[in-house]
Amino acid sequence: MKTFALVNQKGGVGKTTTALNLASCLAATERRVLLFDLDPQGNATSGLGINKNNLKSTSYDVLVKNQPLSDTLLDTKIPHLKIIPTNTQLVAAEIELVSAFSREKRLSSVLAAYEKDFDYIFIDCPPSLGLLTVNALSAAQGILVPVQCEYYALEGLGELTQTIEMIQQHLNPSLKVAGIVLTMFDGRNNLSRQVAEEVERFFQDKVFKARIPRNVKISESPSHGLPILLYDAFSKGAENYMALTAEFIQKFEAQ
Amino acid sequence: MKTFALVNQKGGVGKTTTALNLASCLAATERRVLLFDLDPQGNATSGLGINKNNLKSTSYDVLVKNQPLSDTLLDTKIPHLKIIPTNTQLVAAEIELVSAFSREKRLSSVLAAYEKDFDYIFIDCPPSLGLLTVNALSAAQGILVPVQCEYYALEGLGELTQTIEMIQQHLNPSLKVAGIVLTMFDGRNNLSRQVAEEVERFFQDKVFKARIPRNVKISESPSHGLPILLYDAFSKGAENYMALTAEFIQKFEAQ
Ligand SMILES: Nc1ncnc2c1ncn2[C@@H]1O[C@H](COP(=O)(O)OP(=O)(O)OP(=O)(O)O)[C@@H](O)[C@H]1O
Ligand SMILES: Nc1ncnc2c1ncn2[C@@H]1O[C@H](COP(=O)(O)OP(=O)(O)OP(=O)(O)O)[C@@H](O)[C@H]1O
Ligand SMILES: [Mg+2]
Ligand SMILES: [Mg+2]
Repeated sequence: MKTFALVNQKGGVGKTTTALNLASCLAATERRVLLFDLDPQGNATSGLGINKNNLKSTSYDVLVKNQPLSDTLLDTKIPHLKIIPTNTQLVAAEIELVSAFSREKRLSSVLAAYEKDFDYIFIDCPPSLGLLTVNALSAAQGILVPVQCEYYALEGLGELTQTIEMIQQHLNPSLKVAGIVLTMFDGRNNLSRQVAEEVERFFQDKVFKARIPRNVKISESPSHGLPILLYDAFSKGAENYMALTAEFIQKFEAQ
Repeated sequence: MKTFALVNQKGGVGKTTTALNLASCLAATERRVLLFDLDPQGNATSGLGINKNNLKSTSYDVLVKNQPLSDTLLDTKIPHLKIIPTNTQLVAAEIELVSAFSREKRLSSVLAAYEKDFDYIFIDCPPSLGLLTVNALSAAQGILVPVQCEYYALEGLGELTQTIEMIQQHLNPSLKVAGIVLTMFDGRNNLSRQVAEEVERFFQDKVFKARIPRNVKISESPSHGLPILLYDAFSKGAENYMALTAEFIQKFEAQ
């Protein structure tokens, strides 16, 4: 598995935070990583300190205008981590692609040509199951689902599973649920523990053992345009994402 | 102003929590309130303890199949609070409405006939600016924007303002930004205070003085199907939403 989509239609569960920090930690081990920002909010782009207002080309241009990936690719402050940035221009993609030829597979044909240049590709998705997310699910081999340990987080998992099955049947038979990341976990809180147990019952061994509890340094780091590893390497937040990265490598490279 | 839409395309900022708790507190003062769930996740529906799996009719039927509101309306555990429930069936609405006649104004024509039966109507929206949210913005007189006091929350406000201006020009000239609610505010955290100050500079007197700090009882209450007022009336969370409700009444009824 090389290309992973961060997907969950529930909002604010840690998709961007997990995509950005997992990608950065892997790049820190000198693996070549691409972060593809497919959310019109552009949080992954600004979370890495890139100014969204003067981009010469964005993921919109790649997806809709067939701009070569290499013209849009940007370096980040982290060696070995590159990004396809985006901004609100991408909002137009969902509308413009509706009547386009092979609208669900645009991203997969783009990425296929570049997979050899990277060890990992992470696609950050918006909080919906629309055409942008469908493109990501068609292009990816694995899905990473951040699940916030709160009540509403459980509600959407059934719908997400249905969407994944539909994609597997019609667009991307090799797509698998690669892993579930429990975010904002609080061991002292009954409900948080109950949600974690429920998710483990539902997804079993697909749930990463490394959980990501709430950590103020994690929420501060994007305001400095840095991943947690560079913002505060000694924080609990950095420790948790490094543990997740180690488990990720174990799981997907050990074979 | 009678009809309010809870809108912010950033996910997980407290749209549902604010819609549900503001509506419940107003109903507790014997004002007749309708909560309209327009998010396919159906969190407002389940947050009030309603089983989403055996609904005979949902907001999908009202919006797309012209089902009368009165056939879909359900009572809640709170007297004077009614809900138009929903579930994932609503996902189909965005696709089916794309080519429908007057697709942006479906909700406004539905609600116009029922406004006289309620003192307030709150529409909970999904974390996107697609056709469902556009319907809510076309139907509402006021927009309530929950803004989470975190870095990424500031990013989307510019795009949201642009969308509102577009709706005001083409679909709903009387639409106004009714108020900004600062959620998950943490007075001890520098970044949280900076975000709050930035939002107050941008939106000035539109920002409610009552802020809603993070409170574990608020996040637990939906798992009991209860608004905070019924789950734990003596909690800080209930106090904060009651303060917000008092300010809301002052602002929109004092004239
Ligand atoms: N472990 C954590 N500890 C503290 N804060 C966190 C943590 N993970 C994420 N956050 C914060 O919570 C908020 C939501 O996270 P994030 O934006 O990554 O979620 P998302 O799923 O990408 O949201 P959206 O649905 O809008 O795309 C952000 O402000 C982020 O900084
Ligand atoms: N003041 C608060 N204190 C603690 N938890 C809160 C508070 N407000 C909301 N939450 C919790 O944070 C999460 C996000 O809130 P909520 O679901 O209301 O946001 P939303 O904007 O409606 O999300 P979405 O974008 O997915 O519709 C939920 O789990 C909710 O219970
Ligand atoms: Mg995100
Ligand atoms: Mg919601």
